[in-house]
Amino acid sequence: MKQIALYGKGGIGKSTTSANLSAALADTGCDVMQIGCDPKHDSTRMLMHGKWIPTVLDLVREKGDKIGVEEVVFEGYGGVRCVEAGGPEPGIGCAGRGIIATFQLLQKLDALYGDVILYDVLGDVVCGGFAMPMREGYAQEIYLVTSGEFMSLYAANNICKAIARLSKRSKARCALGGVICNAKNIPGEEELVREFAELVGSRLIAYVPRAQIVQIAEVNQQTVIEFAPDSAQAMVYRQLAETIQTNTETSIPTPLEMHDLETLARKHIPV
Amino acid sequence: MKQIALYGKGGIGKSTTSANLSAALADTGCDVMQIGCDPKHDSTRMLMHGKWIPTVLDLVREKGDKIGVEEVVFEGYGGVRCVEAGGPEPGIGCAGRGIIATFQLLQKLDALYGDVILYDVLGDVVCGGFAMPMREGYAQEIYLVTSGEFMSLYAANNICKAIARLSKRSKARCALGGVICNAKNIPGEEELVREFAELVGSRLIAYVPRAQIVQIAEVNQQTVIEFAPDSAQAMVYRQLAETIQTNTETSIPTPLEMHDLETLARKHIPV
Ligand SMILES: Nc1ncnc2c1ncn2[C@@H]1O[C@H](COP(=O)(O)OP(=O)(O)O)[C@@H](O)[C@H]1O
Ligand SMILES: Nc1ncnc2c1ncn2[C@@H]1O[C@H](COP(=O)(O)OP(=O)(O)O)[C@@H](O)[C@H]1O
Ligand code: SF4
Ligand SMILES: [Mg+2]
Ligand SMILES: [Mg+2]
Repeated sequence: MKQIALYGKGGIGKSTTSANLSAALADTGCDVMQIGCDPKHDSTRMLMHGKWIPTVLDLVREKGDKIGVEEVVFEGYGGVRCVEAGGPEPGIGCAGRGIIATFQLLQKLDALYGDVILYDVLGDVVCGGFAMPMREGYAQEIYLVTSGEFMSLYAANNICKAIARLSKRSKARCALGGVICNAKNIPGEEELVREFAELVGSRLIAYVPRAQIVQIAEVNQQTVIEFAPDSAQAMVYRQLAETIQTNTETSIPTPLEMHDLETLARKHIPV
Repeated sequence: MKQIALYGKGGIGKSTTSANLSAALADTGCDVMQIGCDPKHDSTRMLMHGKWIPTVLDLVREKGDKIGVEEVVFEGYGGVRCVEAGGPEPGIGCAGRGIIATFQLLQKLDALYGDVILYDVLGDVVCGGFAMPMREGYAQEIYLVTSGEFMSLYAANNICKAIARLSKRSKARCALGGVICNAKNIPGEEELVREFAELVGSRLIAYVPRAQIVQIAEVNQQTVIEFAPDSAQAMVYRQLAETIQTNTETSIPTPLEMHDLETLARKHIPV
C-alpha cells in the first residue's frame, strides 16, 4: 500500500491534481482512497460529480462516534473511495485534531486500505495540526505542489522544513517523493521550480500546464481524466500517475534559508 | 487606544497595507505599534528598511523569558514600534501558542500601549490558533483584506464566521470594522467585493489599486508613504488611515453559505 500526500499552498491546485491523479490511478486498475484534509472540504468534488460529501468532523460533532462507514466513505469516479475530513470550527478548533480524529475513525471502521491512499493537505501553515498526516506515520511519500510564485515556493519550503524535522521522529515515516509544478504560465517558471527541487535535494517530477480544459471539466463537475480522457492534459496526469506509482526514490529535504529563496526567485523571474 | 487587526489570505497584501497604514497614521502624529502575527514574519520589514527583526518566538526558544523590551520592540519609520511574533516550528508547533506568548510577554514588559495597535494576522486557516488575537480580546476592530479572487473571498468569509462565533464569548470584544479590497485588477472586482461586504453586513471601506509603485518602493525597502509620499497610491493609504482612525461603525458579520459565495463570484466574474 502506497500512502502519499500532496501538500501545497491554498489555491495552488492540490485538489485538482489529486483528483486527476486518483482517477488516472483508478484507470490502471488501482484501488484508490482519497482523503481531503483541507478545511475547504472540496478535495473529492470532481470525483463525486460536484457533490459536497459530508465531512467527518461535521458528523462527529453531530453524532459522536456512532458513525457507519457508509456515512463517511463515498464511491466516486473509477471506484475511488472518497473522504473529506473537514475543517476546524472557525475561531476555536484545531485543524490537526480534526485530521487525526478522521484517521482514527477510518481505522476503527477498517476503512483505511487500498493500493494507494492519497491525502490532500493544506500547506499554508505547517503547524503541528496540518503536519498530522506525516507525524503519525500515515503519509509517507510527500509530493509538493507549487508554481513559480514566491508565496507558493515559500509554502513548499516550509513543508520541507516540517518533513526534515519530522523524519527524525520514530512514528513518522515521511520523506519527499518529488515536486510537481502546477503552472501559472509565468515565464521562467519551469526552470525555477526545477532548480528549487534540486536545491532542496529532490527533483521535479511533473510540469502540469495551466490549461483551459481544467476549468471546462470543472464546470461539468468532472475530472479532466473523465471529461476529456484523450486530451493532452489527461496524458499529463496519467504520466504523473505512472511516475508516482513506480517511484521508489525519496529524500529528506534540506530546506532553503529565506534569503536563498528570495535570490532564487529573483534570478528566474524579473520583477 | 484603538486595537485593530488586518486579516486575510496569505499573499493578499496584509503586510503591505498594514505597514502603509501604520506609516500614514504615524504621519498624523499617532503613536503606533504594529505586531506581525504571520509565520512569514515580514510584516514590519518595509517600516524597518528591509531589516528582518528577530521574532519573539525565536527569542523565547533561545532565552526562555529573560528578554528585555529592546530585544523585541524595534522603532521603524515615523516612530512606529515594530514587533514580529514569528511562527510555529514547522511540523510541531502551534501558531496560536506563539501569538499568545508574544502578547503576554509584551504585556509583562509594559510594551502594549499607544494610540493604535495594529495586528497583521494570517487568515488562511481560522483555527483557534490564528483567532487568538480576537479570542483574548486584543484585536477589537477587524478589517478584512481581500481581492475579487474566489480563494481570498473564501478566506474572508471564514474570518467572518470566526468573528460571529467569538463575539459571543465574554473575553473577546471583536467586531468587523470593514472590508478593504486590495485589487488584483480583475474586471468587476470592486463591485464584487462591495457586494460581498454588504451581504455579510459590513461595508467596503477602501479600494486599493494594484500599482507598480508598491513594487518599486518594496525594492527600495520602504513603504509607499515614505518612498513616494505625494503619489496617488500614498493618498489611498492616507485616506484609509483617516477612515479607520475615525471609524466608529462596526458590525457582527453574517457569513455566507458556500453556494451563495460561489453564486456571487460567478455573477461578477465571467469564467
Ligand atoms: N493545471 C491547471 N490549469 C488550469 N486551472 C487549474 C489547474 N490546476 C488548478 N486549476 C484551477 O485552480 C483552482 C484551484 O485549484 P484547487 O485544486 O482547488 O487548489 P487547492 O486544492 O490547492 O486549494 C481551481 O478552480 C482549478 O480550476
Ligand atoms: N496594492 C498593491 N499593488 C501592487 N502590489 C501589491 C499591492 N499590495 C501588495 N502587493 C504585493 O503583493 C505581495 C504580497 O503582499 P504582502 O503584503 O506581503 O501580503 P500578505 O502580507 O497578505 O502575505 C507583495 O510582494 C507586494 O509587493
Ligand atoms: S496546531 Fe495549527 S491548526 Fe491547530 S490550532 Fe494551532 S495553528 Fe491552528
Ligand atoms: Mg483543495
Ligand atoms: Mg504578510
